[in-house]
Amino acid sequence: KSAIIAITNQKGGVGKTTTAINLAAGLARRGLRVLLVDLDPQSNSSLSYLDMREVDRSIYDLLMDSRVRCEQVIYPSGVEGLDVLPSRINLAKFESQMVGEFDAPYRAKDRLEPLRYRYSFIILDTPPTLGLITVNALVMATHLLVPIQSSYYALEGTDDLLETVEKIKARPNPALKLLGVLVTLHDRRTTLSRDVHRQIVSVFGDKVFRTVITKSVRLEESPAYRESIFTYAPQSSGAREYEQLTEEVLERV
Amino acid sequence: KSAIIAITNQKGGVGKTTTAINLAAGLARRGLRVLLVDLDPQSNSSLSYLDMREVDRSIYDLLMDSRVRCEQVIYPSGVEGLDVLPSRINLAKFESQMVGEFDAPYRAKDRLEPLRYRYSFIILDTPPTLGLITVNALVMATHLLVPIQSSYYALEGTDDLLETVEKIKARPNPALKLLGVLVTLHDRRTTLSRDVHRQIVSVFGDKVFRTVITKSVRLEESPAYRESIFTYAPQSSGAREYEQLTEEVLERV
Ligand SMILES: Nc1ncnc2c1ncn2[C@@H]1O[C@H](COP(=O)(O)OP(=O)(O)OP(=O)(O)O)[C@@H](O)[C@H]1O
Ligand SMILES: Nc1ncnc2c1ncn2[C@@H]1O[C@H](COP(=O)(O)OP(=O)(O)OP(=O)(O)O)[C@@H](O)[C@H]1O
Ligand SMILES: [Mg+2]
Ligand SMILES: [Mg+2]
Repeated sequence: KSAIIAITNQKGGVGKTTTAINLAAGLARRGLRVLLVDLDPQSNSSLSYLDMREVDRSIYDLLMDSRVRCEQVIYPSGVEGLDVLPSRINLAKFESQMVGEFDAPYRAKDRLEPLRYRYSFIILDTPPTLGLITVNALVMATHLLVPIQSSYYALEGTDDLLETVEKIKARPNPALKLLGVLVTLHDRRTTLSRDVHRQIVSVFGDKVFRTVITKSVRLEESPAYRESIFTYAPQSSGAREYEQLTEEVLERV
Repeated sequence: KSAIIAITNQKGGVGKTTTAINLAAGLARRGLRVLLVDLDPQSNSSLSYLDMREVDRSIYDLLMDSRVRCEQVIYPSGVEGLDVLPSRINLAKFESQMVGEFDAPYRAKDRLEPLRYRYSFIILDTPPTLGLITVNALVMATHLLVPIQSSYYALEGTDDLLETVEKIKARPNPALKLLGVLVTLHDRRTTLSRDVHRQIVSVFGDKVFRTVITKSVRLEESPAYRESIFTYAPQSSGAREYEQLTEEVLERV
């Protein structure tokens, strides 16, 4: 059965999608079968690999219509071994449509269960909120990876996230483990980045990945070419760092 | 009565808070009375001016408890002419608490109405979602300012935002105007930034502010010192650019 890694932090713009698309590709490059699931209605992960004009059904259909089968919502990414389960904006309706449904926190876990036997890793990209979509991701996941930007606001939101994780572990998903905390958008030249990095390590200790993702324009550009960093700019710092992260993730899972 | 500007974009990390805190200070520096309202449960705007240990009641109390008066939730920012109405994490409960309430979209507009006569400008910082909190901001606002980062994902989410704005204009707030689109986190050295900037201008035309906010580490640092960019780094590009934006906002309102 697959390891399911939810990439979560309700702070916006901290590199959740950038981490999801490149970690998924990093794992696929090792010959593993990987599925990237986009649980953000903004579809940034989907856009990073797919031409959305060719996407018909998506995650919302699978979650809301029990006749839809998994094969109908899975698309090839162009990277060998990596498939994508995209989202569309209709996913934004999920929370309001699920009011009153008893299985609301378990819907993704139930509907994606058949996929656990076809992939070694399932990577979940999540939106910048702690609403029902993110709860679904945390209930379904075996592991949680938290990207944190080394900026002033970085540590402020982590209490709520950890509180939410504890609630999830208490009942719907006792097996959920914190895989690690990843420092992203790091700029070695500034004292702010270094100070915040030190704070993150003092709060999370050895949960912090040794790998630090530094700011690199190549990471910003690669989605525009629908490529991972590994083929877009194989010699870049971004490629080296996400390769190293992939290594560490495999050690920890 | 005050002009109320909602700073909104459901894409995370595009500079909503950075724009809210510095535009509010820019307007206050001109001798205007300004209120900065933090409608994001992550409290990033609140943190940029206040020591949260000294914050007791906040926006959630005002919205949910009709006995709470406005004066009890307004705090001085340290910048002359600028007050802050902070949020706490309890604001995240707002949406679920309001299920079934007929005045749900109007709650902020109703509860903050008395403040319109005490300030020339009210600046609303919003979370990276299009949920009930952001709807409340758009129903209450007279103007909408949309920061857009010049990055690959930038234009993807703007359709949904504009659709939401049209729905708001149709019924709860026909007077809502798009004040403008602000290009943020711009890096003049990269083709990606220049390409996306050109796309933003071709989509939004003269709604795009002439002012472009470029990447500057001073803008990242100033909140850690609970100062606006104008006192933290008065000679920086960030201070010049937010000064120029303040000028353009005053021309357009
Ligand atoms: N290491 C990096 N170096 C440079 N740019 C980066 C890096 N990581 C992410 N970015 C850029 O920063 C922006 C935010 O990153 P991303 O979209 O991955 O964050 P997110 O957490 O998924 O955002 P959201 O909260 O909206 O889902 C994007 O424009 C992305 O290209
Ligand atoms: N022009 C800029 N130059 C450099 N850094 C910036 C600039 N504008 C914003 N930042 C930094 O980028 C990060 C995201 O900005 P900010 O928090 O203002 O975005 P936001 O849209 O409010 O995010 P969220 O969606 O989480 O509310 C912050 O660390 C901020 O300090
Ligand atoms: Mg994302
Ligand atoms: Mg913000």
